[in-house]
Amino acid sequence: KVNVVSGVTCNKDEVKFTLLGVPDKPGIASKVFSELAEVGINVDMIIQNIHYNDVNDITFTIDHEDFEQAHSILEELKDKLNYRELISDVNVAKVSIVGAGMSTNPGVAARMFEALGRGEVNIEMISTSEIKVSCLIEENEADQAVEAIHNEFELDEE
Amino acid sequence: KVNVVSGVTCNKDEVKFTLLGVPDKPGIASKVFSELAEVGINVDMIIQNIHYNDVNDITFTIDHEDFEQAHSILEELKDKLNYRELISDVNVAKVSIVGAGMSTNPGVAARMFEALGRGEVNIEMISTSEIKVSCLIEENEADQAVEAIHNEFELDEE
Ligand SMILES: C[C@@H](O)[C@H](N)C(=O)O
Ligand SMILES: C[C@@H](O)[C@H](N)C(=O)O
Repeated sequence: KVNVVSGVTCNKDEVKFTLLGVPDKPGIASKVFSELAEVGINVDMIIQNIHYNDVNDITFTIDHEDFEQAHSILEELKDKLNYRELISDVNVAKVSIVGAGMSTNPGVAARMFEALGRGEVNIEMISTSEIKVSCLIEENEADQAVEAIHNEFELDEE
Repeated sequence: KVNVVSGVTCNKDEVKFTLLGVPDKPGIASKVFSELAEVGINVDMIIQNIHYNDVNDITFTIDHEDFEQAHSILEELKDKLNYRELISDVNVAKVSIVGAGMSTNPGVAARMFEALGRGEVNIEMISTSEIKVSCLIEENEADQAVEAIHNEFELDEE
């Protein structure tokens, strides 16, 4: 049978940063990511949700090998960007389901979230595209997350 | 020349909902999206960023034709989910750049954000994948956003 989800991926080598309380006005996001690009740091996920008052939070993930360099760049940007606080997290894993049929199939993301819920895995962050649903979770919950998702979508059957 | 960005897309027919202050514990995200899937509502973007205390905010976009039905479902879920407030926004547009080369090219997202910043377009939300960077902006800024991005990536040249 054709499975709407073709696979599960899990990346434990990512680390995440969140800039808390950046001014919510044009030109801020560009500053953050231009600085990282300038030194060749590859950014994987970028997540920004709803703003509160006139500030917002920007989260992004990079490979753990770029952690130190990214950290010092972001610290140096504090006054220029005028953000409230920098948070970093190395104990994070990105778990994703991938599939061609997802965008026209309501409920695929819901099933992934259900699998994680059944596995008692807390979903820290969510980001999606037409062919991928990604959740950031605690690294030490990654194995049980992958197993739960495999079971939900019967991905190990041949 | 090979352009790392192959195109810009703009969707003005989406509407967004944000559930503010949902409990940040396993099983919550699954409830939200299972209910929507049950009535066949297709969800496009799902965005969840960093939590505060023990709650988080979940944003998602759907086609405007599903607005009324989604709205009433979400309102009915208030007690069951125990969220603080439901926000809806019909004046939103999703602007995206698409490209195969983006994940290994630091700075592509930065250039999109720079283009928006130069166009004085405020980036309300951000969600990315390896082949797509999507920004939610005000619908009435969509045309200037698309134009700025076209100029940045020289997308109209043949
Ligand atoms: C917060 C940040 O995304 C800001 N709104 C910008 O447009 O750059
Ligand atoms: C907020 C929501 O994502 C919750 N953390 C869950 O796992 O369902």
